[in-house]
Amino acid sequence: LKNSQIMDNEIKELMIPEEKVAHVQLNNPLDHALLVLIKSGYTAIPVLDQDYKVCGQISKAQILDSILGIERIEMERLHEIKVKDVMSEKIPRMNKDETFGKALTLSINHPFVCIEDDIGSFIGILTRRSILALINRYLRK
Amino acid sequence: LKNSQIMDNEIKELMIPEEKVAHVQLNNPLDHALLVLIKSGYTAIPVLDQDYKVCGQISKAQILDSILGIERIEMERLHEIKVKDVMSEKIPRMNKDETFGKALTLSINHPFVCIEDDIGSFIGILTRRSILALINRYLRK
Ligand SMILES: Nc1ncnc2c1ncn2[C@@H]1O[C@@H]2COP(=O)(O)O[C@H]3[C@@H](O)[C@H](n4cnc5c(N)ncnc54)O[C@@H]3COP(=O)(O)O[C@H]2[C@H]1O
Ligand SMILES: Nc1ncnc2c1ncn2[C@@H]1O[C@@H]2COP(=O)(O)O[C@H]3[C@@H](O)[C@H](n4cnc5c(N)ncnc54)O[C@@H]3COP(=O)(O)O[C@H]2[C@H]1O
Repeated sequence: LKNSQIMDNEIKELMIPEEKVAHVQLNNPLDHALLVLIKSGYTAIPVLDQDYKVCGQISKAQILDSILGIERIEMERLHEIKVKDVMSEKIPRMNKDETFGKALTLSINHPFVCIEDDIGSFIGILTRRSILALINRYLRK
Repeated sequence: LKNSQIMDNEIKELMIPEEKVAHVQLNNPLDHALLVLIKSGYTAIPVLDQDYKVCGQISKAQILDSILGIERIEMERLHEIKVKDVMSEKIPRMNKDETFGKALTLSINHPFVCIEDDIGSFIGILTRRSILALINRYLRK
């Protein structure tokens, strides 16, 4: 890469660490997931299993689509359906030691990328916001 | 700006033109707005007035928050409430002849920026996706 200087940035310093990432678990019921999404205010959040491995992501749209009946939204079904029945398994992930260049490429089609450690455990997310803020600082130097 | 080459990109060539942008009008009822949001699949879309000026943006979350009752989502109220009662007036906008550098700075905190012509009429949106794709091509030259 021509501009290798920007590409040497450490992913770990740019990411939002896992303790600050709103997330849900595979077996959570949808009413819990919808509450987390509404309270956190985010469009979509990561889904983890009990070993803290990334399994997918879930959005408000997916939850509402799953209970949209003909006449009304069937809220009572939210407690019967699980996150794993509705989520999308498609979620970009990369290792913390990979390059910023890879994170930039993944961010073109995804609002956030999940960051994993060497055993594949979830350690944080890298958002488009933090990537754009870094590029903006770099281009204005 | 150091890297002026990238900054000379024409906003008009990067933006999604207005005819391809899902949007609603100030006086549309919320059931129409929710339908446009669900069908288009987007989190938030621009709100225009009848002179095609940008007034704000509306999201699925804002619509659902406005009809969230104690026990259930009160769908029947969607037809009584208008887009202008619920939307956010905060939406970044810029003129088509301004710089890519300004678009990049605005995109740090906003998923899309509205582009206006010289009389302030809406002509399209510039998304984070298209900004990141351009930067990715540029950094890999
Ligand atoms: N509470 C808040 N305060 C200020 N600005 C806010 C905000 N919530 C959202 N935004 C702005 O809206 C953008 C899109 O958020 P969205 O929830 O659709 O999409 C988000 C969300 O799905 C996810 N995300 C971000 N932070 C998260 C967190 N702490 N936990 C879980 N998911 C997160 O990553 C996506 C991209 O986030 P990014 O920061 O690049 O971009 C954010 C940010 O610029
Ligand atoms: N139908 C689809 N096909 C493929 N990928 C899709 C998609 N819908 C969404 N995405 C992906 O998800 C990102 C976030 O979409 P979101 O709807 O939250 O947030 C969107 C949406 O609020 C708005 N937007 C984008 N295109 C629009 C359009 N044609 N009309 C109205 N609003 C649009 O601009 C925000 C940022 O869009 P951006 O393209 O940067 O980023 C998009 C894109 O990378």
